[in-house]
Amino acid sequence: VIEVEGVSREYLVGSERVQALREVSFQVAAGQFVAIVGPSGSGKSTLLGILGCMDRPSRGRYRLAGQEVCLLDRDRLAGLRNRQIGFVFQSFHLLPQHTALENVQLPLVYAGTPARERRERALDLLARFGLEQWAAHRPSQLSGGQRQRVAIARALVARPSLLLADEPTGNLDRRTGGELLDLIASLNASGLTALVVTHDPEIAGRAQRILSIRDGELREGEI
Amino acid sequence: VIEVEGVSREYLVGSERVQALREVSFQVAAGQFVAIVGPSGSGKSTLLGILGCMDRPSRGRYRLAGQEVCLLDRDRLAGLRNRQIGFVFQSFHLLPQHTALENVQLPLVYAGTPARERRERALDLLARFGLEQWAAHRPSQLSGGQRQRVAIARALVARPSLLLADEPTGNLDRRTGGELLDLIASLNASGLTALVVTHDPEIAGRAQRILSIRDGELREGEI
Ligand SMILES: Nc1ncnc2c1ncn2[C@@H]1O[C@H](COP(=O)(O)OP(=O)(O)OP(=O)(O)O)[C@@H](O)[C@H]1O
Ligand SMILES: Nc1ncnc2c1ncn2[C@@H]1O[C@H](COP(=O)(O)OP(=O)(O)OP(=O)(O)O)[C@@H](O)[C@H]1O
Ligand SMILES: [Mg+2]
Ligand SMILES: [Mg+2]
Repeated sequence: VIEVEGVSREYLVGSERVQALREVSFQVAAGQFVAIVGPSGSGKSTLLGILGCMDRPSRGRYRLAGQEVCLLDRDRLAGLRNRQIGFVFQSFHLLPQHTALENVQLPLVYAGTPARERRERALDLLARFGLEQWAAHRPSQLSGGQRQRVAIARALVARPSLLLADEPTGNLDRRTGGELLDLIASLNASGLTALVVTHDPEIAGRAQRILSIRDGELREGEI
Repeated sequence: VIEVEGVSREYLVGSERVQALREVSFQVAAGQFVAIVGPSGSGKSTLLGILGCMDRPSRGRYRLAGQEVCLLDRDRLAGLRNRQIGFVFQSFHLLPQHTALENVQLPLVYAGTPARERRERALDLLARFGLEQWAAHRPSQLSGGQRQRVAIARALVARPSLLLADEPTGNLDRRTGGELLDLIASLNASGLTALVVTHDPEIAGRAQRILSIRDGELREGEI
């Protein structure tokens, strides 16, 4: 369902070029649970950003379900992003002036879900993450790990077919992280395709497949 | 060197009270390496914020080297914060319009260190973290783990006597995290007092002492 061909991404900083990704090629079948590992600065977030259409490669192609989705017109791309792809950012990117409950509902607002249903689904998901008592808190009134879980709940509320998660347990204790991993694994068992960038060996151990990135280059398996 | 007596911290959210810390009391001797562990939302960042004078308790007292330092006048408190206490935030709080090199120099700017010396010391520390080639990058041009290391370098550049670090390896791969741990351990061996909030069992394992927080309550040892 994911086809990446010869993707490179170069950044310009002043007069310097940074090669963040070099000729990355791989495929992911629908329903796979893939862990993406590699040293800090190796290009993992850059790759995930391209897969989520937040960013464009400097070269190469990316297809999702056979289509170069990032080249769709604005409206179709927005629909895709909100309904089919759930994205968890490494730094969460929650809306600071909105409560946890409002933040989690956001994809359903875009999907046109009726107010009562989207509120119920958001509350239900917050409860699954042990966050129901913090539903009325804004991000500045939450702990780091609580913000992280709100970001994950937001990514899952529209029941996407693809989850792209960037280091989703970085701020979680082992037990809370383990519960999250169980949830991802069970959603994967019911058909969710999941690509999880992680430094956590427990997540890497549970994935069906590991991709390693080092210095912008991707290899199959652990390096 | 650290004395915490009956510290409580209550937040108000609308009409609700959140007891983030409840009657926390403990002492830390100079030169100790302490890990602070506990579930997400248990009160660790709140405690660290009080120890760094970013925040005030609702009740209780905190003394550093026998003095209630957070009650000092503004100038003395600023001096203390920049020279004696190195603080690493869970969400880094780097200045977005400044380069990594400028961010790391900031405590030395406040300390009045001459420009050439502070630049050298900052570059030296960035190099120790493997970040010298990113010195001219601004935070938005850095990976999550690179930002985290810049935040740690900034906390250490003024050679403080106390390090307060909030989950400093959350965005780092095991090897980079291990190198950071080695650095903290070696600074500790030369006299640095270090309190590190962490979810990382490797850091907890290397610390001389572990404090656990659960639901705002502190206990000695692992729970
Ligand atoms: N906007 C940017 N401009 C310039 N360079 C960038 C930019 N964003 C990232 N980089 C550089 O590209 C490289 C890859 O960054 P990326 O964020 O993908 O790393 P990562 O593997 O996610 O690292 P981490 O594990 O620390 O999060 C890094 O060396 C980083 O400094
Ligand atoms: N400004 C605030 N207003 C209201 N409640 C807050 C505020 N800041 C934190 N809290 C609440 O206080 C509790 C403790 O927060 P704290 O950030 O200290 O947790 P933590 O142990 O650092 O968690 P984590 O491991 O997730 O970072 C949390 O339940 C949080 O929701
Ligand atoms: Mg990253
Ligand atoms: Mg915290």
